[in-house]
Amino acid sequence: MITLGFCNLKGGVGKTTACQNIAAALARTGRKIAVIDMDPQSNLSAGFGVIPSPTDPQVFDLLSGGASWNDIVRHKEGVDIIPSSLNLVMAELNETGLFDDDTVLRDALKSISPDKYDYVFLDSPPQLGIFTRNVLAACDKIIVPMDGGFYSLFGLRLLENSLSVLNDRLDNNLEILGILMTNYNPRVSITRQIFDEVKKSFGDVLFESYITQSVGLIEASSMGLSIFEYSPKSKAAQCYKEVAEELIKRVEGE
Amino acid sequence: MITLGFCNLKGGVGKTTACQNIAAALARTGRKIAVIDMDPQSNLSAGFGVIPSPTDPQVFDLLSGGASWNDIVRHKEGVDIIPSSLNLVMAELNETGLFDDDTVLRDALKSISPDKYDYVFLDSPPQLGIFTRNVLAACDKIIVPMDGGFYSLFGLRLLENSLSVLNDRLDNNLEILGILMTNYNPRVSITRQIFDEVKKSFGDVLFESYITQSVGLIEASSMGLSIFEYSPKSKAAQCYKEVAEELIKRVEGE
Ligand SMILES: Nc1ncnc2c1ncn2[C@@H]1O[C@H](COP(=O)(O)OP(=O)(O)OP(=O)(O)O)[C@@H](O)[C@H]1O
Ligand SMILES: Nc1ncnc2c1ncn2[C@@H]1O[C@H](COP(=O)(O)OP(=O)(O)OP(=O)(O)O)[C@@H](O)[C@H]1O
Ligand SMILES: [Mg+2]
Ligand SMILES: [Mg+2]
Repeated sequence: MITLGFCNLKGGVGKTTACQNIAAALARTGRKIAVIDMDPQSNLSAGFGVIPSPTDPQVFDLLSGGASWNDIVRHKEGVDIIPSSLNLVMAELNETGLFDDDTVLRDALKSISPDKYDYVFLDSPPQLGIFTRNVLAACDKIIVPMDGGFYSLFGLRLLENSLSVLNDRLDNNLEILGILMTNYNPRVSITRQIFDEVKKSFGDVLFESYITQSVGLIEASSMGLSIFEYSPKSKAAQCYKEVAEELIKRVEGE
Repeated sequence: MITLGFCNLKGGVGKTTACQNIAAALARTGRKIAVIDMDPQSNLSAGFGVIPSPTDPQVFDLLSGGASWNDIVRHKEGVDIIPSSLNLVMAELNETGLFDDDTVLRDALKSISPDKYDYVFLDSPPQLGIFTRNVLAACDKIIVPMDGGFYSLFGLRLLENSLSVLNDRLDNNLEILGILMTNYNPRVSITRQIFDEVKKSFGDVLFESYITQSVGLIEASSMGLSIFEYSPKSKAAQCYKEVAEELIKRVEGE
């Protein structure tokens, strides 16, 4: 079982979209995959059509030990989902710090039997708050989604610097397994420059496949579906299928 | 002097881009405008070409009282800028909570003479962390940038719910002055649906003008310039000029 974090401190670069669609692609190969929504804004959960009611258990009950994995988990498109819930943002407002420990997720994951899943994906929020730090402490390697914007380059460099600080502190050697361009238009000069910049500094981990701009990805998420369920013949589905295959090679070998 | 927060809990919806370019537009009308970068990732500062060295004072020195407004402020395109700095993210990693009070920004702003500026803009990070809460406590009204994505609708609704909780707590009546579509393509059906959804619930505050997708906005920020400096004749510059005029009418009356 390998645990991969989907991390970029910059907002809106496609972390959630990549997490959902690579997970769905892996499920279609028969691999056992779970995703954990670590963003109190619960976009990943909504993207899979999972919207817990206020009384349903969700990810923070897992972290607090108030509910077990099996109480919480949902199933969609062959993917196991530990959802988050918008109610948590309200909770966040009403008590500063639902928990203030960076390793609650890591501890919660220890109780999962290692052959239960082949892959566990963690969707991280932007910024370097408690939820992101929990993801970084809990995963084996990270995937960094990037869009073609100038600011997302900052997010990547910041993440890289944060990793070395955290690795010292947690006596860890967390590294970047892959960088994925999630909304890339090679015909646009500035995004090509950003791509080249990433290739120069991180060429060995940049995924060959990239995702081009595709309205289908927005539409799919609004229907609570992955691109494979919504529009399996689309270019975006093909791109995400290729990214999943590249990921499998990196994790499992050729 | 009116203080406006640029807020949306969702990442990457154009908060920073809108804050920079509306500020630059206002400066070009001769109005006195300051922007404060409340995001430790300091995108707004970089967008204006301001990158403080590790020893330069920046926004957190203002908040801690370690430096005065005049020690910190920079000047670009007629806009006064209180910059942030990437070093703060590293600081954030090394001591949990640079400060843990939601009203430090509000207090710091009290020492500004009310006729020093006509407008003060606060650029907020995504999520509902300490920096965002400080922005919400410090501003008179908020502007909510939105992209055409399904998840940014969540961010808007979440913000709306958070506002009512915070208003009770801080005995405040913070409200939404405007919602701006920052990257809107009316020809794309899903984004038009999202636009209609916003219009239905928030029609009275939705700006008439919207910004269409424009590579120039990314290019300008990568050069440390507003769109007016980088490409004054572009459609994007025209759109932001119209938004600024609409804002002026709402704040100052017809
Ligand atoms: N290739 C693409 N083409 C078009 N839209 C896309 C593409 N990839 C992602 N999007 C859209 O871009 C927006 C941002 O993506 P997403 O929410 O996955 O980013 P994120 O990094 O998870 O954001 P946050 O930092 O807020 O968690 C969403 O509305 C999503 O549907
Ligand atoms: N109209 C537009 N056309 C094309 N790109 C745009 C447009 N508006 C903004 N962008 C780009 O979209 C990306 C996200 O915008 P921006 O960083 O301003 O959002 P944000 O809400 O401040 O993000 P964060 O939540 O991370 O602070 C940036 O790369 C920006 O240059
Ligand atoms: Mg996300
Ligand atoms: Mg921003």
